[in-house]
Amino acid sequence: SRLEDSVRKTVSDNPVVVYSKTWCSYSSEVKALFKRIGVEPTVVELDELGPQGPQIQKVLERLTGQHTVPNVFIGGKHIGGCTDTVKLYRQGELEPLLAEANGT
Amino acid sequence: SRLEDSVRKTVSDNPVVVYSKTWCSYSSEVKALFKRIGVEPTVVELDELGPQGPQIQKVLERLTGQHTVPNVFIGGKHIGGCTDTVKLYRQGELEPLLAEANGT
Ligand SMILES: N[C@@H](CCC(=O)N[C@@H](CS)C(=O)NCC(=O)O)C(=O)O
Ligand SMILES: N[C@@H](CCC(=O)N[C@@H](CS)C(=O)NCC(=O)O)C(=O)O
Ligand code: FES
Repeated sequence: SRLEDSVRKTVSDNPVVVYSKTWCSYSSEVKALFKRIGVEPTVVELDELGPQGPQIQKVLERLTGQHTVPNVFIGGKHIGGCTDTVKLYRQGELEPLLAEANGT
Repeated sequence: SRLEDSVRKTVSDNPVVVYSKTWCSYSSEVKALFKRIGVEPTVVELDELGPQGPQIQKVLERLTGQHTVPNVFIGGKHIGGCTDTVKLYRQGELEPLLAEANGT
């Protein structure tokens, strides 16, 4: 679908993408983590898109099997949610993914 | 109001009360903390009460100044949200509050 194509394009055109909701603390936490390590993700606030928000969430669920927020992609790859991203960071595995996504 | 009276009654009649939303991870985290330390809070899931949910949230905002979830009370006293409760626990200050609330 048109919406699916646009989600695929967002995810492949940007090194780091976070699908979020403005009032969700887990979404805020993952955005804050990226900020702390000097990364500026592309953030899509699903609750600010009107009816497209839930539609994009359905597309994300089809593409990733994950209906929850935050939904994180790095270098076009689906990473998961907040706990997944924080775990990768703690294990030292987030930085290499970010470096690869930024082509460095 | 009638609703305000019922919230005041819930909070004073039960040693530990958590106003929560079922799909919110911060609400889940604070419920899990209580479970880990063997406490069974009275949980009110605001998203399962139909139109009363947002009305109770407004009452909580009037009574506590806090419109967010989770909203935690111990021994009739307003504690705050997830980060506040976890902080008290880490500082060893949660247990004394719980003991006092349970009259032990
Ligand atoms: N472990 C996941 C939890 C994600 C999660 O449960 N997100 C909640 C908001 S905090 C959500 O999207 N809930 C909607 C639902 O469960 O339908 C993570 O760290 O991202
Ligand atoms: N630091 C607070 C954060 C509470 C918070 O922002 N809760 C969010 C859900 S995770 C909320 O109720 N958002 C609704 C809003 O901001 O209007 C806590 O630890 O409880
Ligand atoms: S909605 Fe509460 S942590 Fe996401």
